[in-house]
This record gives sequence, C-alpha cells and structure tokens, in this order.
Amino acid sequence: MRKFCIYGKGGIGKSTVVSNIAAALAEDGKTVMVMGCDPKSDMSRNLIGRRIPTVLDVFRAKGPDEMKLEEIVFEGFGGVYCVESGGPEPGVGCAGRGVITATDMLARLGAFNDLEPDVVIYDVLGDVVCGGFAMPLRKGLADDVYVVTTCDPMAIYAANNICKGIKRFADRGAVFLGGLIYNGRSVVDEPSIVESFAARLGAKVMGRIPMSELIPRAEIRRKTVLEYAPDSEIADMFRDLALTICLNKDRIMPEPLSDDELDKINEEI
Amino acid sequence: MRKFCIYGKGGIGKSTVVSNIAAALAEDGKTVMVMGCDPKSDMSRNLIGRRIPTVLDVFRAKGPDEMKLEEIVFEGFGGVYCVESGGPEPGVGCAGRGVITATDMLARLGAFNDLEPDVVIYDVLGDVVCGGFAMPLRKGLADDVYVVTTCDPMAIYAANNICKGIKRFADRGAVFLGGLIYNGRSVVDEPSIVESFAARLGAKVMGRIPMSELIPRAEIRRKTVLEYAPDSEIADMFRDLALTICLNKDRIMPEPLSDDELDKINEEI
Ligand SMILES: Nc1ncnc2c1ncn2[C@@H]1O[C@H](COP(=O)(O)OP(=O)(O)O)[C@@H](O)[C@H]1O
Ligand SMILES: Nc1ncnc2c1ncn2[C@@H]1O[C@H](COP(=O)(O)OP(=O)(O)O)[C@@H](O)[C@H]1O
Ligand code: SF4
Ligand SMILES: [Mg+2]
Ligand SMILES: [Mg+2]
Repeated sequence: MRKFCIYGKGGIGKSTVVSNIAAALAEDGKTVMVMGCDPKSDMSRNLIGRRIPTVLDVFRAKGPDEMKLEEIVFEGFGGVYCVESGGPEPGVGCAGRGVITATDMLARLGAFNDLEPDVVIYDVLGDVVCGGFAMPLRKGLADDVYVVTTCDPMAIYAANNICKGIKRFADRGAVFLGGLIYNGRSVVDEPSIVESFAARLGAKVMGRIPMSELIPRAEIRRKTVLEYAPDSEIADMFRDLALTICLNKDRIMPEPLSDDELDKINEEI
Repeated sequence: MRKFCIYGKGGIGKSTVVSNIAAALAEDGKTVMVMGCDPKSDMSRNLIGRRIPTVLDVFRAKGPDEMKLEEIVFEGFGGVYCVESGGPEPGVGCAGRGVITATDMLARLGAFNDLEPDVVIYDVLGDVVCGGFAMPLRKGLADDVYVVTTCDPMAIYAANNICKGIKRFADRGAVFLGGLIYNGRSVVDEPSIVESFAARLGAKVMGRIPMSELIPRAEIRRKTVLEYAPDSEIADMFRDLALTICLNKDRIMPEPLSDDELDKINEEI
C-alpha cells in the first residue's frame, strides 16, 4: 500500500493536485483512498460532485461507537474512496482535531483492511505545522510527503516550515520528503526560484502544473480535470505527476533553510 | 488607549497594513505599539530595519524571571514600539504559543503602564482560529478586529472563519468586528465581491489599498511606504486608513456565512 501526504500553504492547490492525481490513478486501475486533512473539507467535492459529511460531523452527531464506515467513506469518480476529517468550529479547540479523530476512526473501523486501497493520499493543511496537522508526520502515517508550492515567498516560507516539521520527527515514525510540486497558483512564473529552493533543501521538483483555466472551469462543475477534460494537456500532466510520485523511491530528510537564506531567495524574486 | 487587531489569511497583507498604519499614526504624533502575533515574526522589519528577537527567543534563553522589557520591545520608525511574539519550532507544540507567552510577559513587565501607548495594534495570523491565535478574541485584548482580505475565495473563506471566531466569543470579553480592509494582493480586482461579502456579514469596508509596486520596493529596503515614499498616494491611503480605523465606533457582531453562501460568492467570481 503506497501512502503519501500532500502538504502546502492554504490555497496553493493541494486539493486540486490530490483530487486530480487520485482520478488519474483510478483511471489507471488502482484502488485509491483520499483523506482530506484540511478543515476546509472540500477536497472530495471534485471527485463526488458535492460536499460530503465530515468525520467530525458524524462524530458529533453519533459518537464513536455508533459510527459506520459507510457514513464517513464515500465513493467518487473512478471509484476513489473519499474521507473528509472536518474541523471544529473556529475558536473551539485545535483546528487540527478533525485529523486526529478521522485517522483514529478509520483505524477503529478497519478501513484499510476492508477497502484494501493500493494508494492512500493525505491532503494536509500546511499553514501551521502543529496539533492535528503535524500528526501525519509525527505518527509516520505515510511513506513520504510532497509539498505544493509556487515561487511566492509566502508559499516558500510555508514549504520550508513543513520541512522543519518533517525534520523534527526524523527520529520517530519518520516520514521523508519526496519532493516539491510546482503549481501555477501565482501571477509570477519563476521555476528557477522553486528549483533553487529545492536544491538547497536537498530535494527535487517532481513536476509542474501550469496556471490553467481548465482547473477552475472543471471545479465550477465539481469535477476534476481528468473527468472534465480527459484529453487535455493538463490531464496528461496530472497523469505524469501521479505516476512520478507513485514510483518515486528517492526520499530525503530535508535541510530546512534559515530565515536569512529564505530572505536571500526572496530577494532573488 | 485604542486597541485593535488586524487578522487575515497568511500573506494577505496584515504586516504591510499594520506597519504602515502604525507609521502613519506615529507621524501624526501618537505613541504606538505594534504586537506581531504571527510566527513569521517579520512585521517589525519595516519599522526597525532588521528582524528583532522574539519574546519566545528571549524566553527560551532566559526564562520568565530574567526577562526585561527592553529585551523584547524595540523602538522603530517614528518611535513605534515593536514586539514580536515568535513561534515554536514547527512540530513542537501549538504554533500560537508565542502569542500567549508574549501577552503574558508584556502584562507581567507592565509594558502598557511603562510605555503608555495611545494605540496598540495586534497583527494576528488568521489561517486557523485556535490556540494562541484565538487568544486576542477569547480574552478581549482589544476593542475591535479588522480583517484584511482580497476577493480571492481563499481569503474570503479565511475572513469568514475569523468572523466565526469573533462570534464564538461574543459572550465573554467580546471583541467586535470593526470592518474589512480590501488589500491589493490578488491578480483579480473585484471590489463588488468584497462589498457583497461585507454586506452579508453586516460589516463595512474600511478602505482599499490597491496593488502597488511601492510596497515591495519599500519592503526590500526594510522600510514602510510612509518612510520610503511619504509623498506618495499610497502613503496617503495608509494615513486615511489609520485615521478611519482609529476613529471608528461602529462595531458589530458579524453574521458569518454558511458554506453554501460562500460557494455562491465564489461562483460570482
Ligand atoms: N494550476 C492552477 N491553475 C489555475 N487555478 C488553480 C491551479 N491550481 C489550483 N487552482 C485554483 O486555486 C484554488 C485553490 O486550490 P485548492 O486546490 O483548493 O488549494 P488548497 O487545497 O491548497 O487550499 C482553487 O479554486 C483552484 O481551482
Ligand atoms: N497592496 C499591495 N501591493 C503589492 N504588494 C503587496 C501589497 N500588500 C502586501 N504586499 C506584499 O505581499 C507580501 C505579503 O504581505 P504581508 O504584509 O507580509 O502579509 P501577511 O503579514 O498577511 O502575511 C509582502 O511581500 C508585501 O510586500
Ligand atoms: S496546535 Fe496548531 S492547530 Fe492546534 S490549536 Fe494550536 S495553532 Fe491551532
Ligand atoms: Mg484544499
Ligand atoms: Mg505578517
């Protein structure tokens, strides 16, 4: 079972990447499970066509002993299994609490034994690396992490923090860094900045998804690009990225940059 | 003593707004204190010309009993007093922990009695509304909150979450919503979207800062626009915004939008 996490700053394109590579892998015959670990809980919208109840929603309504797998796992495009952790109401406890509850419930309900996924993808909020959001790293829930970024200093700062989080847990249940994913979510397109950042971390760039109108256009229709425009170049890029990630065996313990090194990268922009 | 918070999604322009309106108020003869409550800890860079030690840095080095006010409060442009809370290493405890430590230390060291600021501005991370980042709301540390946003759905989602946080604590130490600040940090410029969002919340838009090259240009030189280009239109806009906020007495308990209402706003885009 291949398990990996997609981390990155809010709005950087994690859910876009996760839902599209899940669709690509499903199209390729794999049994895929995607786990939304962002309180925004909208990762599965493009795979299922609507919002699904989150684990926290069901947990609040029924409590842990009455919950069934079919109430929290939903099948979408290509048979991809989707779970949304959900989040507490803002201001009520740790925003990452849903991630902890969801991973616990899936374990209790024997989800992996039942559904036997070939691939499990975690879509995790990366603006802060703490509480429930650090759990996939802390508890070694996956083999490796891929960080979505743009060349924007804010995205790079967040990516660097995620690498600090990865390094923090290096000696227990270590989840390694597989690489960076350069997504077209910024006005400026400077691949050299992302390459230079990757090189300093000791990592590689797995692939690049350019800015594309197909992405929001598919999203408005609540579809992935794989479903909405299967013959497009963008769909092919997601297929390539899916394969590259699945086959990747190069994983490293990243060397996070200092504040000064980050400032230097920003001055290159 | 006028106290307010500036909240918003990471990278939306909080520190830009806070440092510039602080500079404007200082230019106008006020004694201003700014408190960085974002682990990024770079809000005071444009006021002081370099990064300053954070409260958590000094706390880790010396412990609470050895700390002096002059080790954590630094004077910058126009005599503005700057404090940076700092954050723990990613993965080590709550990212908001610095905010709690910093506000405690300033209280212990009698900062407000010593320095007697006319205005105190809190610059607070708003990607998640929990832990230390919810503390200014939970503990009523200020009179009101202003949320920086663009018309980008991600920024609006975060702004809405902050409003949920404000509403959460409505019945204890309530900090009200003063209004939204529309900052030019998005490719798209659609003021009607921000106006429509404000209207549904029951709030008003305090002002608008357009996208401007002066801002990053001043920042590269580690200055506010007020210092770098005091005669520019942008400097005047910050002066107006500073005054508008300081004089504002309209504060409301916001009516946060549901997921469906947020989706509708996004479909308008
Ligand atoms: N390469 C791209 N080109 C154009 N729009 C994109 C691209 N990637 C993402 N988007 C858009 O950006 C927004 C945020 O993406 P999303 O995947 O939801 O981010 P995250 O899950 O990291 O918060 C979505 O509206 C999505 O349609
Ligand atoms: N109106 C604007 N026009 C152009 N650049 C801006 C504007 N506002 C902010 N920026 C730039 O955007 C970046 C993020 O702003 P910042 O204030 O640091 O965000 P935050 O404190 O919310 O994380 C900075 O590099 C800043 O120079
Ligand atoms: S640990 Fe992180 S996510 Fe949890 S309360 Fe603190 S800031 Fe929020
Ligand atoms: Mg997402
Ligand atoms: Mg800031």
